[in-house]
Amino acid sequence: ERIVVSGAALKSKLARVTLRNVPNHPGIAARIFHTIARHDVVVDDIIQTLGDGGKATIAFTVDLGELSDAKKVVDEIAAGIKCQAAYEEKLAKVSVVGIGMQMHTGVAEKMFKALADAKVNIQNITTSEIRISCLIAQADGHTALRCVHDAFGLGKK
Amino acid sequence: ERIVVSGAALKSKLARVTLRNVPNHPGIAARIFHTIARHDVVVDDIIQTLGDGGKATIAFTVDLGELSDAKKVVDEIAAGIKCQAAYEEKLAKVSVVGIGMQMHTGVAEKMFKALADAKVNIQNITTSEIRISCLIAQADGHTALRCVHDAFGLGKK
Ligand SMILES: C[C@@H](O)[C@H](N)C(=O)O
Ligand SMILES: C[C@@H](O)[C@H](N)C(=O)O
Repeated sequence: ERIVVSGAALKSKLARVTLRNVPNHPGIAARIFHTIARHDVVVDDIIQTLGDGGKATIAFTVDLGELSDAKKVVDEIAAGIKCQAAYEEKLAKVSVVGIGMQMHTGVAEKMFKALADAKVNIQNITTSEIRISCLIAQADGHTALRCVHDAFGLGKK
Repeated sequence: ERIVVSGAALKSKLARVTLRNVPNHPGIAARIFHTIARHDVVVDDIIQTLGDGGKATIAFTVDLGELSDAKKVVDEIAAGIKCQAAYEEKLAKVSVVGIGMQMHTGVAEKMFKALADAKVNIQNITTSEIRISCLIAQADGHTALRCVHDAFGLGKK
């Protein structure tokens, strides 16, 4: 039950690809990411939610430098599976890293509150047991890292 | 650049809460998860994507046993922030764990392909550098774990 937030990190110069109205049946995610991998585009995080219309939204991040390659591949994929593709640049990912974080919803709310108090808008969220990552505007990156450091008493570096 | 998939895991008896058309401005995520934490509901993973209408979709998982408590809290939150809430039971999370997985989109596509070949539908995806998790129907849990074990040569246990 003990949770320790051991650090915070910022990854800048990210771009996001969002596929919307993705058909929600087996094989689609495999096809999308197989094609992307075949074109040597390196994917950072992948997030998928389901819409109420039975379709899926799949978002993933890439380094900004890979976006133009990713666009070529993804536009073709989107046409093939008949879904929409949208692209966003100038993003950053701020993360809180710890141990046993899922035992405590308190860590997520504390991180979200720190960002909210700094008026940093959270665009995407992805979590694991040891990490909570929020995708935000790149311009908010350093503010976000500082606020999260302060909120968790992580000290200056 | 070396990636090692070191294991696979299955977590069953999960339920999912999906909030749709969530207002996308600072403070909303903090409010949602603060309220949830205050009611002692333990949240497993959190996923957020953005819709094309400028609203957000936030999905999170809880142990099945917490769903009825979560529903009371979330219905009230949804009414307060004017968004929709949907609930899903009988879910499971299959994960692949490794080191340096983000260096290789190949791990994600291999996992998704293993699930696709077994006709297991992927409902949600969340990743970190060391973990890829897919939320699936609980009935598919054991099949999914076996297929992922086989795909990555993880051996019997
Ligand atoms: C949307 C996509 O993830 C689909 N459900 C699949 O299993 O491949
Ligand atoms: C939707 C929610 O994440 C909102 N963008 C916030 O920052 O709180």
